[in-house]
Amino acid sequence: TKILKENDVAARALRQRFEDEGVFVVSLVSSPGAGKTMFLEQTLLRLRERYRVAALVGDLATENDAQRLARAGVPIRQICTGTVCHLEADMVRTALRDVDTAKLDFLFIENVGNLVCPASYDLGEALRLVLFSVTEGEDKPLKYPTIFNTADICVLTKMDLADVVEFDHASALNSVQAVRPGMQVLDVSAKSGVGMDAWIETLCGRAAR
Amino acid sequence: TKILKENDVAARALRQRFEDEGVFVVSLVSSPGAGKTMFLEQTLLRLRERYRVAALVGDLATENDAQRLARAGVPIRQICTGTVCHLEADMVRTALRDVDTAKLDFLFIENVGNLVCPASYDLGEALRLVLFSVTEGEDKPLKYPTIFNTADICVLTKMDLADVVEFDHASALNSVQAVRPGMQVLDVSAKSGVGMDAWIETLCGRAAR
Ligand SMILES: Nc1nc2c(ncn2[C@@H]2O[C@H](COP(=O)(O)OP(=O)(O)OP(=O)(O)O)[C@@H](O)[C@H]2O)c(=O)[nH]1
Ligand SMILES: Nc1nc2c(ncn2[C@@H]2O[C@H](COP(=O)(O)OP(=O)(O)OP(=O)(O)O)[C@@H](O)[C@H]2O)c(=O)[nH]1
Ligand SMILES: [Mg+2]
Ligand SMILES: [Mg+2]
Ligand SMILES: [Zn+2]
Ligand SMILES: [Zn+2]
Repeated sequence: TKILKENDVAARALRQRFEDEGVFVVSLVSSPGAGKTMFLEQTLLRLRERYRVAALVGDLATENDAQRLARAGVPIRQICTGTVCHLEADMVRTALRDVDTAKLDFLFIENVGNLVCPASYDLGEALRLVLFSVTEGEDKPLKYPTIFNTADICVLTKMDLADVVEFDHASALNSVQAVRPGMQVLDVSAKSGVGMDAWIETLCGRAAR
Repeated sequence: TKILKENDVAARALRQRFEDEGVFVVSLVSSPGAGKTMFLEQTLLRLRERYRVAALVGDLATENDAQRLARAGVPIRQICTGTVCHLEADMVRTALRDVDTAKLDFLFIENVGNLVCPASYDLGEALRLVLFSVTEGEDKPLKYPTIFNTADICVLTKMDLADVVEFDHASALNSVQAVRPGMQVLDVSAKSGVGMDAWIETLCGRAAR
C-alpha cells in the first residue's frame, strides 16, 4: 500500500543518516509485557559508562516507560502513538528532532507491544530484536511468524521464571528455527542479570562490524 | 473508515441472528500468550455436560489452538487470518457457514493475540472478555486503554503465578478502574482452577439476563 511505500522511503533516509553519523540503532519488538523496558533499562545501565546512549519508546498512552528508562540517566523520548499500534519511521524522525544522534554510539527504539503490525514498518534500525518471554508459551514464533522473520535476534526473556512455568526450552527453540532457521537466540533475565553480559558482547560485536 | 463501517453492518446482522437463535456469544481478547486458549479449554470442559457449546479461534498461522480446544470434544473452527492482526465480523460469519448456531447455548470466539486492533472490530458478540495475565505487568490497562474500554469484563489470568512474579494486585485493579471505572474483574487460574467456578456463574448470570 502507499503508506508502506512512504515508510520505506523515510526508513531508508534514516538508515543512511544513522550510518553517516556512526550511531548503531537497535529496535525492540514483542508482545505487551514481554519485558522490553526492563531489558532496555538494564542495557542502558550497562552501556552508559563506556558509551553515549539514548532511547525512544513508543506507546499508545502514558509516559510510564519513558519515566522508567529515564532512571538510567540518559536521554529518553516518549512517542505517544494514540491509536496507532506500531511505530513508523516518520515518528522516529520527528522524535529525534532535538536529539543530536551524531553524538551517540547507540540509539535504542522500543516499539509498541504488538507481535503483528510492527513487522511491516522499517524504522531505519541496524538491528531488530524480537523479545519473547517464557511466560507466553513456546509456540509464539509459529503463531506470529512475520515478526520473527523481520527480526535479527530473538531474545528469550524472564528466564528466571522458566522452571516455575515449566517452560520447554527445546520446543521454543524448535519453534524459532522452524520459522527462521539459523536465528540467533539469547536467553536472558533482566531481573537476575543472567545472559545480559553475553547480550552486551553480542551487541558490541554487531556494532563493530 | 469504510472498512469499519462495513464491519459494523456485518456485526449488527450477526448480533441480531444470535439473539434470534438464542445463542450467547462471548469473545476473548488479550495480548499473545495471556492464556485465552487455556482459559477457554477449561471453560468448554466445565460447560459441555449441561450446555451445547462451540468455539471459533483466530490466528495468523497454525491450527495449534483449534487442536488444543478440540480436546474438549466440542465443535471448533480455526480461522487463519494470514497477515490480518484481528478478527472481523465477516470472518466469523464465514467460519460459521457449517455450524448450526441455533442448536447452541454458547459460542466462544478467541481473537488473535493483540491488545490494539481487535478493539475496533465488533464481532456481534453479547459479551467481550479482555484477559490480562499477572506476568505482563500491572500497567497494561493504562498503556492499552482502548481494548479495556471496549470489553465488558476483565479476566486476570495465571493467578497461580502472582506470588512468584510479585504481582501488585491493588495496582493492577487501580489501572483497570482508571481506564474503565466499575469494570468487573475476575481473578482466575485456568491451571489450578481458582476462580473458574465464579467465572462460570458470572457467565450463566449474564446469559440469563
Ligand atoms: N521475573 C521477571 N519479570 C520480568 C523480567 N523482565 C520484565 N519483567 C516483568 O514483566 C512485566 C512487564 O515488563 P515490561 O518491561 O514493562 O514489559 P514491556 O515489554 O516493556 O511492556 P510494554 O511496553 O507494555 O509492551 C513487569 O511486571 C516486569 O517486572 C524478568 O527478567 N524476570
Ligand atoms: N501458570 C499458568 N500458566 C498458564 C495459565 N494459562 C495459560 N498458561 C500458560 O501460558 C502460555 C500461553 O497460554 P495460551 O493459552 O496458549 O495463551 P493464548 O492467549 O491463547 O495465546 P495466543 O493464542 O497465542 O495469543 C502457555 O504456556 C500456557 O501453559 C495459568 O492459569 N497458569
Ligand atoms: Mg515497555
Ligand atoms: Mg490461544
Ligand atoms: Zn496494528
Ligand atoms: Zn492490526
